[in-house]
Amino acid sequence: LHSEEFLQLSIPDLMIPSERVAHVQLGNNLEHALLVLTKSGYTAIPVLDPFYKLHGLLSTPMIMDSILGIERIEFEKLEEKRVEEIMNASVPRLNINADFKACLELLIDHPFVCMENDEGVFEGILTRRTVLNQLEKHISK
Amino acid sequence: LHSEEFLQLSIPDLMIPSERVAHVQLGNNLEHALLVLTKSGYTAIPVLDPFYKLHGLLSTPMIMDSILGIERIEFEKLEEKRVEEIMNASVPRLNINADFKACLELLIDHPFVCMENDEGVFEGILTRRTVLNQLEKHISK
Ligand SMILES: Nc1ncnc2c1ncn2[C@@H]1O[C@@H]2COP(=O)(O)O[C@H]3[C@@H](O)[C@H](n4cnc5c(N)ncnc54)O[C@@H]3COP(=O)(O)O[C@H]2[C@H]1O
Ligand SMILES: Nc1ncnc2c1ncn2[C@@H]1O[C@@H]2COP(=O)(O)O[C@H]3[C@@H](O)[C@H](n4cnc5c(N)ncnc54)O[C@@H]3COP(=O)(O)O[C@H]2[C@H]1O
Repeated sequence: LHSEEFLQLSIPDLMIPSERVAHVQLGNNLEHALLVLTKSGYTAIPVLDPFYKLHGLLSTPMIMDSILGIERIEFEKLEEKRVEEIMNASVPRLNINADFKACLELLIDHPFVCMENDEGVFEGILTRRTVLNQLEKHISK
Repeated sequence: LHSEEFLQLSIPDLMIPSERVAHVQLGNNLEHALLVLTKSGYTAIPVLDPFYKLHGLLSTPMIMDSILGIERIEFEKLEEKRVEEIMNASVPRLNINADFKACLELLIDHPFVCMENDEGVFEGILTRRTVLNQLEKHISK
């Protein structure tokens, strides 16, 4: 693998564009959010506002954790809580013009990185799967 | 990156050993399994039997999907169903003596790979995080 070649990969070419990324809105209640997550099949998805700005990440364990009582899972709490209250606001994010190496570093500890443009509008995600797929192609050359 | 060097990495040195891997048993009911998953913070974990043999994978979306009714999430179904009925039996698995390249290929489409010994006993998991961490170290050399 010539790491220069691997590191020159272009993020906009490799990322999943925003229209194909499942997401929830800040103001959604948790019952709706759990339905979106379950139907998408993904374990974590971005939280956006109506202007397509990125605010955080929401995962199934976060939702379950927030309704876990001492004796049982308190499912009736789902309608009362909103996404904004339980999401993780520290979401791995980069500008779409960032270099691939910065992306690789974030993907060590995060399954995907959110890409934004200069105005802060959400453009898409780069996933570990995409990077590992490219790695395997470069190694086999 | 000298891919020969990267591909010579040793799986037993890099894997998370079985005693540190959260898991559920085949015979557990889904309410118990959902509690283990939520408390562990992981989105997917291995399913083992009492002899530490590997049988499948269980994730939070799988559990939620199985109790998703037409109108609402039917939480009361959790106690009635067992892990064995809803787990994914096709789990990415390799012998502990497999080469690193075989592991890399499985990690493209799976967040982690389960490692077994010659008797089929579960020994641990190798995760995407570990591989990406090694990749970053090799590239920075
Ligand atoms: N419908 C599907 N078809 C094929 N393979 C599937 C799949 N759903 C999951 N996988 C596989 O399982 C991995 C983990 O998915 P997970 O949902 O936990 O974790 C995902 C999910 O949280 C998020 N993600 C990926 N694609 C997404 C999308 N279109 N919309 C929203 N989130 C997405 O990025 C994480 C990492 O994705 P990555 O592709 O690296 O890794 C994925 C992929 O290899
Ligand atoms: N407690 C924690 N501390 C630090 N970072 C954490 C963490 N929990 C999750 N992460 C980070 O989030 C990634 C995705 O976790 P997830 O639970 O979806 O997906 C995990 C989980 O399904 C499984 N896994 C990892 N460690 C496990 C363990 N000790 N027991 C059971 N399953 C484990 O392997 C998947 C990939 O793990 P990987 O480490 O590559 O990737 C992890 C790691 O980078």
